[in-house]
Amino acid sequence: STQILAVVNQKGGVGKTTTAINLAAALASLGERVLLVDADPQGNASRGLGVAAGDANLYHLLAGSAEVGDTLRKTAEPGLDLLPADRDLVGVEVEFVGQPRWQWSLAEAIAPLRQHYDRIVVDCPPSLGHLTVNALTAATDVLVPLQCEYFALEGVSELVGTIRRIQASLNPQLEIAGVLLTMFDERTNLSRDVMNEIRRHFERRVYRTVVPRNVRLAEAPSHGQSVLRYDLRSRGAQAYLALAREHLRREGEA
Amino acid sequence: STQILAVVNQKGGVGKTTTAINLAAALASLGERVLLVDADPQGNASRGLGVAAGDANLYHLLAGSAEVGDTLRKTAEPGLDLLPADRDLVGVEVEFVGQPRWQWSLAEAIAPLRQHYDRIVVDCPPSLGHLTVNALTAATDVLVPLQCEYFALEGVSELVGTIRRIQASLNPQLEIAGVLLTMFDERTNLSRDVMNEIRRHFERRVYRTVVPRNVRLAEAPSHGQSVLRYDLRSRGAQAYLALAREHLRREGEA
Ligand SMILES: Nc1ncnc2c1ncn2[C@@H]1O[C@H](COP(=O)(O)OP(=O)(O)OP(=O)(O)O)[C@@H](O)[C@H]1O
Ligand SMILES: Nc1ncnc2c1ncn2[C@@H]1O[C@H](COP(=O)(O)OP(=O)(O)OP(=O)(O)O)[C@@H](O)[C@H]1O
Ligand SMILES: [Mg+2]
Ligand SMILES: [Mg+2]
Repeated sequence: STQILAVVNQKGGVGKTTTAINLAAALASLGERVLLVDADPQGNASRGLGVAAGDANLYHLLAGSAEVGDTLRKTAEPGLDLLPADRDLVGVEVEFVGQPRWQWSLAEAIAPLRQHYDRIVVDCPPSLGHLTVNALTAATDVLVPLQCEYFALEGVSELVGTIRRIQASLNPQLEIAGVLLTMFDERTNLSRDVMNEIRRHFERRVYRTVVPRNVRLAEAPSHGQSVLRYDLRSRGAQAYLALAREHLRREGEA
Repeated sequence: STQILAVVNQKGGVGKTTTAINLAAALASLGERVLLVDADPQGNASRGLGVAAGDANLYHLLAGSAEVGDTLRKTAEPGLDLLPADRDLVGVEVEFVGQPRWQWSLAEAIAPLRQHYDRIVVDCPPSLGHLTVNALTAATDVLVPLQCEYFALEGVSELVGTIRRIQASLNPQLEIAGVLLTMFDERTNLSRDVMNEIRRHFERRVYRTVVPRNVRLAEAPSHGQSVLRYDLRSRGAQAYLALAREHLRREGEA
């Protein structure tokens, strides 16, 4: 059955969008049918795959003013579709307040899509607010990108606490698929110290694949392409391909 | 009269907190009396200066359950005080909804402090939500840290639009003090292309000082210190000192 993978970390700039785009693209390149859902009003995942703001998007789907078919977009990458976002989605944060079962809006909206995809990857904003809670309630699994620096490490226990609360009250099936070390700079002691701290805490849930700092990953979105299309031989592309293979292999062993 | 400088950018991880801490510390080292206000529920600025979560903080001040004197903290850096934050502050995002004049809460709470400080620097979350709007309404000036990469560039026009709306409806005196290029990696074409784009658009409002990538800036908060205390001779410390001098000089010329 369909895996729904929420990419979550309330710390800003740790590689959520870069991971959501490139893991989704890598899984698609390995033959999976993949849907990338952009759940961030800043719409970086959408813009990074060349989809402009302004058309029917996730906001309209959640608000009930568009059908799911109106919002889905093909991308230029075989096997990868996109459910985009733009600033309209900010409305959701206010409109959800006081609404019963608001946590289930996203799960209900994407339920009809599950039959069409092997994987649904959800890119989340840098917060633990309504949109992220929706993603965690809809998800089967969470992937946590983590930059090996102090502020990112600081935020981990709060993130784990939020996941636990959602497992307890809203979504008992939710699992942590893995913690992914991103933008890793092996030259610094800080990176290695934080990596060791993370591995001590999360043990086998830390992906063996580590994504290095590679400018190709930062350039690709400016061309509206995943790094696989932009520069398949780059260290960044090879890392996300390796991550996709590891992700599939771990599922097989679970 | 007191400058109130909001450090704002809705993109995550562009160096808002690193700039807020280290510009505040640099201004204090040059003899200014400085207050750093942490307006981010993630409390990175507070933790980065060694102040733990859990005590009376900005949330209690805004909620009216604490006096300003209960929340102010001295730091280990001469001339630098802190008004801290922690997760409690998330409550504000919900509690402000529907409250009249909610945009003025921060301005009113810090008004009595203006006589005690030359500069009040406000660290904001990666969003344009209630807390950031409060900071922009309270501020005399905005400083925009900008990482020279595609997603950060994408967010600029929206940020400028928000500043304009606040100038028009809430705070006509608000000025953009400057755009600061952060984490600059001169080796990549991407960085230089984005820098040129930003300079074309913002012209003289871009600080001449550019903050390079320097691991000391990432290490300092793990010791609860500004980079000036942690490693004054580092490129990171020298960059923020140069920024402080440029900031003061630009004021003198304004
Ligand atoms: N491994 C990497 N090497 C080089 N640059 C990277 C890498 N991963 C991400 N980046 C760049 O770093 C910046 C932050 O990454 P990204 O936007 O994916 O993080 P995020 O967690 O989604 O941020 P936000 O919290 O704002 O949503 C972007 O400019 C991105 O292109
Ligand atoms: N010039 C620099 N060189 C090296 N590391 C840096 C530099 N500036 C910031 N950092 C590190 O980069 C990460 C992101 O910076 P920071 O937390 O200040 O950004 P932010 O905009 O406040 O993020 P958020 O949106 O989550 O509040 C942090 O781990 C920080 O220590
Ligand atoms: Mg993102
Ligand atoms: Mg910050």
